[in-house]
Amino acid sequence: FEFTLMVAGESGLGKSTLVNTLFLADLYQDRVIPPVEERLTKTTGIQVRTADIEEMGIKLRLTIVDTPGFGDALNSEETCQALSDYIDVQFKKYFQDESGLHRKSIVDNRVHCCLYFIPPYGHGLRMLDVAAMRKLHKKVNLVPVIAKSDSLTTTELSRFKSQVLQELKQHDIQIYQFPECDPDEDEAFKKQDKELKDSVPFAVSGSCQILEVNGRRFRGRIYPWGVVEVESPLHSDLQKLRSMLIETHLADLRDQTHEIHYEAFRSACITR
Amino acid sequence: FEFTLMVAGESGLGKSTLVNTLFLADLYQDRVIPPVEERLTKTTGIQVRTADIEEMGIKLRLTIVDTPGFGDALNSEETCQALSDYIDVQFKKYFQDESGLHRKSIVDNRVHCCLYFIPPYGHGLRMLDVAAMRKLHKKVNLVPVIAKSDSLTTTELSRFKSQVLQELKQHDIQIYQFPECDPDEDEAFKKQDKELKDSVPFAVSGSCQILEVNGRRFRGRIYPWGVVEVESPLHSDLQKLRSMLIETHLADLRDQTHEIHYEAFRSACITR
Ligand SMILES: Nc1nc2c(ncn2[C@@H]2O[C@H](COP(=O)(O)OP(=O)(O)O)[C@@H](O)[C@H]2O)c(=O)[nH]1
Ligand SMILES: Nc1nc2c(ncn2[C@@H]2O[C@H](COP(=O)(O)OP(=O)(O)O)[C@@H](O)[C@H]2O)c(=O)[nH]1
Repeated sequence: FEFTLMVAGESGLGKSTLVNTLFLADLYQDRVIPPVEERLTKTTGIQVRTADIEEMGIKLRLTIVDTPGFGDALNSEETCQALSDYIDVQFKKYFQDESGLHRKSIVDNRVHCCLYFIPPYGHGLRMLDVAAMRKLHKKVNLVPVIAKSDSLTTTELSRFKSQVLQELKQHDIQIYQFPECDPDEDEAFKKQDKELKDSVPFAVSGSCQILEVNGRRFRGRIYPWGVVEVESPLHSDLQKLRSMLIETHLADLRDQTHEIHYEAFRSACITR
Repeated sequence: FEFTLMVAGESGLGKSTLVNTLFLADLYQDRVIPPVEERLTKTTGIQVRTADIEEMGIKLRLTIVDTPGFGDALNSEETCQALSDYIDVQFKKYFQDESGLHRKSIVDNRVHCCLYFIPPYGHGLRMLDVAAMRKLHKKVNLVPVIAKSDSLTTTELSRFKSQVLQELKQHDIQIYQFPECDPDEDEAFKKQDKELKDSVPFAVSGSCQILEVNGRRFRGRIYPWGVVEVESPLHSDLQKLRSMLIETHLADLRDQTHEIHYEAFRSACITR
């Protein structure tokens, strides 16, 4: 199973921490944060890392596409363009492989999902977020997430989620749509599916730190006023996002990439 | 006593909340957050609000200069320019009044202090922060603060503070320097003064919500995992900032504005 996940959004929003928390791995061991001037010049670089992981009983060849320096506002447009170009390059490769001799052994490196990190400022989307998402929404399954959601109180978070949903609609940003639940599914599954849909956009908190309290081990963030358990549904939507990406919607994300986004690219190529 | 405080930094970093928390007043009652496109067009506007307040036994005619829409990265340069122009306009007015007939009744509307809000992302300053601060540091007493510091753990915060101090130095950004403590001061005062200097840049959390726990009332933020008491020195440097601005360093901020920043402007005018 190949699965390519793109993470987009400003530097410092906890993207690498979230990826590590999602896949319970340290995919960024060799990472170096360059000093601020370097960040400015190296920012249109795209970093691609691949790892074989096993999660929830599923073996995955996971590829993460990251942009180390998005959001030095002076060049967020270029970084966005670089992400969009990367998606197209993968489509093109697949298109060429598909029309070639070795069709049976095609490697699917197309981007199956893009997590766009929205900063938890509280007023809604910024123009830079709107511009970035509009560049990507027709090429990849776009899943907006609220970054570092532990900086929002419960009331601020619910208000922010409705604000974001309203603005996404207002700006015609097409986010990944969960397929309809099969009417034959059991009630428990339907309920879980509805809860998933109601939590969009997912508000995520991540942590590379494993804490131990009363013999129980969990990933969390220790503050002077309390401890955030990032995997607890009461504290963050991390579990929902993880189970959606790896368990319940992995197949659909790959299908929609092939049947909708890739197909749009392919028709554009053919008609040219 | 006239005191003009400028607050600069991206929209959503909690600037108005902090101002209200600092001065225990609601200076933003009439505020409306415009939708994102309006924010884009109206962002170079500067908002000035004045209120007579009494804090810590001191009566102040407080003026707050705010930029409602800084940081829609597409125009942070213009907003910065607008702030810099505002400072110059006040200097010019003072210069004209000073050389006029009614010198005794001059109103001092010069900007005495500028709080620059650094987002708590964790990697350090962004180019946009460096550019903004370099535009302002020679015209006003610049006091950088770490915004929404409750999204950083204790370890992350101390690392971030040293990172920021190092980068401020590296980019030659002149922040407001606390004057040397008088050697005749008592030990308690010297200790408090040292603690103040060691906490720079101040990490602030603000709140408009007054909570009541066990009969004790305090301003705070309620999270599912705990309650941040913004006025507690264990949770935030708010108290340090407040006492510095209003109690211990008010006079020095006004003096340095007059003797250093205004003087530089005045000499530049005269020599032209
Ligand atoms: N408040 C908060 N901080 C986080 C979270 N995840 C990561 N961080 C911190 O944010 C900083 C930047 O995280 P990083 O993952 O490197 O961000 P990236 O640049 O987007 O990849 C680090 O200090 C992290 O410890 C989170 O969920 N909440
Ligand atoms: N985590 C956190 N959120 C805050 C803090 N202060 C304000 N907020 C929230 O951040 C959002 C924006 O605050 P606001 O004061 O309007 O920001 P401004 O646009 O910079 O003036 C609101 O939802 C506030 O409740 C803080 O210290 N910490």
